[in-house]
Amino acid sequence: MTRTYTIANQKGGVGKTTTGINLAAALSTFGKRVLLVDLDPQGNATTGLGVDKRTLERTVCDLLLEERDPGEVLIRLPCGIDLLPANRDLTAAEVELVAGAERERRLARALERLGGRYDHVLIDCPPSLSMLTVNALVACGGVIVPVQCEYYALEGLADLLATIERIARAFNPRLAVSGILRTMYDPRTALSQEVSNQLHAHFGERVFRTAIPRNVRLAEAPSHGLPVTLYDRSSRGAIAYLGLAGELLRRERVA
Amino acid sequence: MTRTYTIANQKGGVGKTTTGINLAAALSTFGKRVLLVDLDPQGNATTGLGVDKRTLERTVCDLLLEERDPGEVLIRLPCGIDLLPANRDLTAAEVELVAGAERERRLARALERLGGRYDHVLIDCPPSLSMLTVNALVACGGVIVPVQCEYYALEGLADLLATIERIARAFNPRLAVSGILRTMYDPRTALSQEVSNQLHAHFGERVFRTAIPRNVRLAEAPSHGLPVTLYDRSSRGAIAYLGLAGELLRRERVA
Ligand SMILES: Nc1ncnc2c1ncn2[C@@H]1O[C@H](COP(=O)(O)OP(=O)(O)OP(=O)(O)O)[C@@H](O)[C@H]1O
Ligand SMILES: Nc1ncnc2c1ncn2[C@@H]1O[C@H](COP(=O)(O)OP(=O)(O)OP(=O)(O)O)[C@@H](O)[C@H]1O
Ligand SMILES: [Mg+2]
Ligand SMILES: [Mg+2]
Repeated sequence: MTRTYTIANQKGGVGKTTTGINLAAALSTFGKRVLLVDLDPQGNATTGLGVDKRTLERTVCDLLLEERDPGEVLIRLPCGIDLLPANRDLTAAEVELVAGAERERRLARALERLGGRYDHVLIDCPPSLSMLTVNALVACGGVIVPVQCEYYALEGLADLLATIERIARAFNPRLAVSGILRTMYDPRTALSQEVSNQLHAHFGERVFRTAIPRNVRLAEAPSHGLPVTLYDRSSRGAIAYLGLAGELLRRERVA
Repeated sequence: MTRTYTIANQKGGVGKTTTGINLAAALSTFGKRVLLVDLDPQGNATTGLGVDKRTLERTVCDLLLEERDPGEVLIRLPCGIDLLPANRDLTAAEVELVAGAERERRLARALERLGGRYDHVLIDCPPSLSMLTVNALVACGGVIVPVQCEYYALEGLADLLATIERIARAFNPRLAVSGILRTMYDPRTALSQEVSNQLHAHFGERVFRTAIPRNVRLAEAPSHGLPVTLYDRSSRGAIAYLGLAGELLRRERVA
């Protein structure tokens, strides 16, 4: 049984890509077979894992526009996870998806061809509620929402939840919010604590107990092309993402 | 002579809105008449200045879809700047602009109706290179590019510069990069210094001397609906944005 999660939030810079890369790597240290899908034309997950975007012959864009086998596109990475890479071409897919047939289900159909090859699939989204994010929401079973504990973060959540409800009703009845993840959390500031309290008030148990602290090792790791679990396993960032992986697996067992 | 600047970077969370609000407020403390245009469907510049998005009868979306007078949409704020507000409706404009007539020039035409009423117009953009950002690039004379001094920040710059070149050739010959602004700059980390050195190597004089430090007062100010120059005028964030306003005015004098 493959569990597929979309990592989404249209607010920019909240830690979507950092969560995708490091949660994927943390799950693989627990022995899970993991695929990370980069669905952002910025291709940050791709370069953050050391892949040169300019040398790619095939990307996830090919899967959205043609009936190609994902096996031809995916890359096995030395860190133990597989990646469906992205580059600027994905912008072309966004334009094409505005009007194409079955435009919401392209990614879902492509991932179905992988069968049960993976235990976990994580999909990193761009900072918008565009057709790319819609494709991710149709293809997955749950949404992990990184939220930076600052003022603007709460603002966009209502729009995101409304979009998730809409997609669940129209295309994907199993879709639900798997968890709200506090990122760049600094318990010393009143702002972080205030936002955290509001998240608990609105979302209760759906807020992950694990909060990701602000930790410079998380920002340094992508310049070495490594997840933080390999770049600096003893760092607070690595420990937090390993904790998140453990919490996610526990939640899956009781679900 | 009105000077119009677009604040753009498709990388999310780099400080576009924070720069728009606080540079606008800082310019107004120098006695300039300033208009801030919120061109992001998230409407962060609108709520960050204390405006309730749900009560708005007219927004910038109306200016993009009809030939309306911007005077009917703008809001005079107690902090001394004027605002063209935005809310979720702007997403509808994005869809309409994909195919409409004169779709790149809608904002330019609307702002022309303001004549010389302002000394400075600043346009806050969403984290994407969509038709909204294209409209801003066609309507302005210069682009201010906030860059967070971290790894992913450099990656997107090449795409942004290519888009600016393309718009300058096709629609707006006066368009140029006015300056690269280092944001959330922490000179104690090797990562910040490394990225800063690369920016100077690539952009030389176009990098603003003023760097905006990471300062929690900048993140707190929007929850009070105030620019940082009014929320905490003695903070490092307020001093930095006042310094940036001074530097921009000096550059305008010699240009
Ligand atoms: N917990 C953390 N501590 C310190 N830095 C972090 C943390 N999480 C993310 N970062 C850094 O903050 C920046 C933003 O994170 P990231 O790029 O992962 O966000 P995103 O939501 O994917 O952005 P976008 O909206 O552009 O896709 C990056 O430079 C990243 O390295
Ligand atoms: N210099 C700074 N010091 C501390 N916090 C900052 C600074 N600049 C911005 N912030 C905070 O970082 C977050 C991201 O900034 P902001 O929302 O302005 O970026 P943005 O580029 O407009 O994001 P988006 O891509 O979503 O539009 C906000 O919570 C903001 O309050
Ligand atoms: Mg990202
Ligand atoms: Mg913004």
